[in-house]
Amino acid sequence: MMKVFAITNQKGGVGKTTSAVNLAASLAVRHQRVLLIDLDPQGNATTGSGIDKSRLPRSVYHVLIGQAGVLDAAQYSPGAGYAVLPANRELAGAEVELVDMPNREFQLRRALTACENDYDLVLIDCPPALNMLTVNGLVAASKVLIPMQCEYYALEGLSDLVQTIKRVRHHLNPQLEIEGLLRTMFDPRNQLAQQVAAQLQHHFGAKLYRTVIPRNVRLAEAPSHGKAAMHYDASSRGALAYQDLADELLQRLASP
Amino acid sequence: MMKVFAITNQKGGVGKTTSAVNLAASLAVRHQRVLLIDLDPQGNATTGSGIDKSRLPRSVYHVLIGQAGVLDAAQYSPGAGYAVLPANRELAGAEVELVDMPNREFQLRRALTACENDYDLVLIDCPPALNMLTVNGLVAASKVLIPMQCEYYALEGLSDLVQTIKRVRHHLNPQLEIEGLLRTMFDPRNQLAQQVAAQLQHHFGAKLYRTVIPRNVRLAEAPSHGKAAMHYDASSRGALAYQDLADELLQRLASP
Ligand SMILES: Nc1ncnc2c1ncn2[C@@H]1O[C@H](COP(=O)(O)OP(=O)(O)OP(=O)(O)O)[C@@H](O)[C@H]1O
Ligand SMILES: Nc1ncnc2c1ncn2[C@@H]1O[C@H](COP(=O)(O)OP(=O)(O)OP(=O)(O)O)[C@@H](O)[C@H]1O
Ligand SMILES: [Mg+2]
Ligand SMILES: [Mg+2]
Repeated sequence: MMKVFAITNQKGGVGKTTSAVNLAASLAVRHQRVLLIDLDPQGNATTGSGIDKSRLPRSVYHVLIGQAGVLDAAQYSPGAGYAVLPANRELAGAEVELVDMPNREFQLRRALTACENDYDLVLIDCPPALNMLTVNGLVAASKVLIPMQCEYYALEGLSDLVQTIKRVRHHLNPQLEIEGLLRTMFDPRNQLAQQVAAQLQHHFGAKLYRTVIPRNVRLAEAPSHGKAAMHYDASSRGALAYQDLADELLQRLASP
Repeated sequence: MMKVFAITNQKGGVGKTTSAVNLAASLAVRHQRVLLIDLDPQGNATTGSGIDKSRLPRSVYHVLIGQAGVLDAAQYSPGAGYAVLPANRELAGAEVELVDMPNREFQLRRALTACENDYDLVLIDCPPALNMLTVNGLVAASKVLIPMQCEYYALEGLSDLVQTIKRVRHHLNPQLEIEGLLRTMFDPRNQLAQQVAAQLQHHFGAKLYRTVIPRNVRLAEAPSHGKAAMHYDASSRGALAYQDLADELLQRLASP
């Protein structure tokens, strides 16, 4: 049974793309058939996976407007063993085009029904907004993974995000649930980070992943090589943390 | 002559809001009459300036849809001496409502003509997207300040941003120009940051502000107190850097 995760947080720069790419790579080496969907017109997950976004014959844009299937548009991330449904700036056009479509929120979900038997796990990297692209991601998914930088503005935005997830569950996708919150760029010496982490623990309890992603420069360097950190510097703290996360995620799926 | 700056970069988390709030406070103590416009439904510049976004009688949303003037909706940031045109989640609705309006890109610009004599400087904090809200900011402005985290994904997005600015200048606002690029969260020990900074120097030359904002935890702590860093910890490296930036900005305006 294919599991679909939306990786989302409208707060910018909290590690959505970094989590999506590194988790995809870590799950692939654990013999999962993984599809990473880039739902951000920035196309960071696409280039972070080593795919040239300026030369895409087909992209997620064509899938959303019904001109291509997922399997025609997906490409393999070289050397990483997972598939990517790529994106580029063209995707920004879909936001406006979707507004007038019937069932506009279901476009991605419907496209994914055709590949139920092709992947074990689908990860959707969402843009930093609560817009029609993110809603498509939340309707296509059954689980939400929320990357959280432990700082004030990110904490402030969490209630808007939780509200949006509740609304999508109520009106569009009853099976949607928050699978977990992931602490990213975490610096344990930083008092603010500890205070915010304590609040997350208090409000979300067991939904907080045990795995914490530390601030680690290797995670910021790897994208310029078009690779996940495990293929750039496998023994780095950043790469190892995402390997731990993959294990934790698979354990949760195995024993819900 | 009122000068309007758009503070924008569609890459998330690069320091747009932090720059807008701290620059506004630093310019205010230099006897400038400053208006900070929060154009992001996240409302971070609003709360970062000590204003409760859940109790806004009027906001930038009402201004954009023509139901209120700037002067009725603006409030003063307590103790900081600058005015804020506040935002909250309601603003997300304007994006859709603007799509069908005639002159939709000019809504903010037209609203600002009524207060030409009330402010010396207007700073517009844009959301992490190249959407109708950001376009309104770029049409209302004559200058663009681009906060830049010196990392790969932020560098990758710069060409899309420059293209968008060129298109707005060509079709909607001939006076729009890039005033400068601001290096934010800069850690000089980080080789990646140095490499990216060298590329910025090469491509943008004198448009790169001399002032560099260091990574400084006080800048991340201040928003939880609803204050700019200069009112939270005036001697911190972050607060001092934004004071330097205010000087540099005023020098550039004085001798173009
Ligand atoms: N744990 C980490 N340690 C150090 N750097 C990191 C870490 N995670 C992410 N980064 C870097 O921080 C920046 C922001 O991360 P990323 O782009 O993944 O966030 P995002 O939430 O996807 O941003 P956006 O909102 O623009 O989509 C990137 O330059 C990335 O390389
Ligand atoms: N120079 C700095 N040193 C340390 N932390 C910083 C610095 N500048 C910003 N921050 C922190 O980094 C995070 C991102 O900054 P900020 O929210 O200002 O970026 P943004 O570009 O406005 O994000 P968004 O794309 O979501 O609007 C915030 O938690 C902020 O407090
Ligand atoms: Mg991203
Ligand atoms: Mg912001």
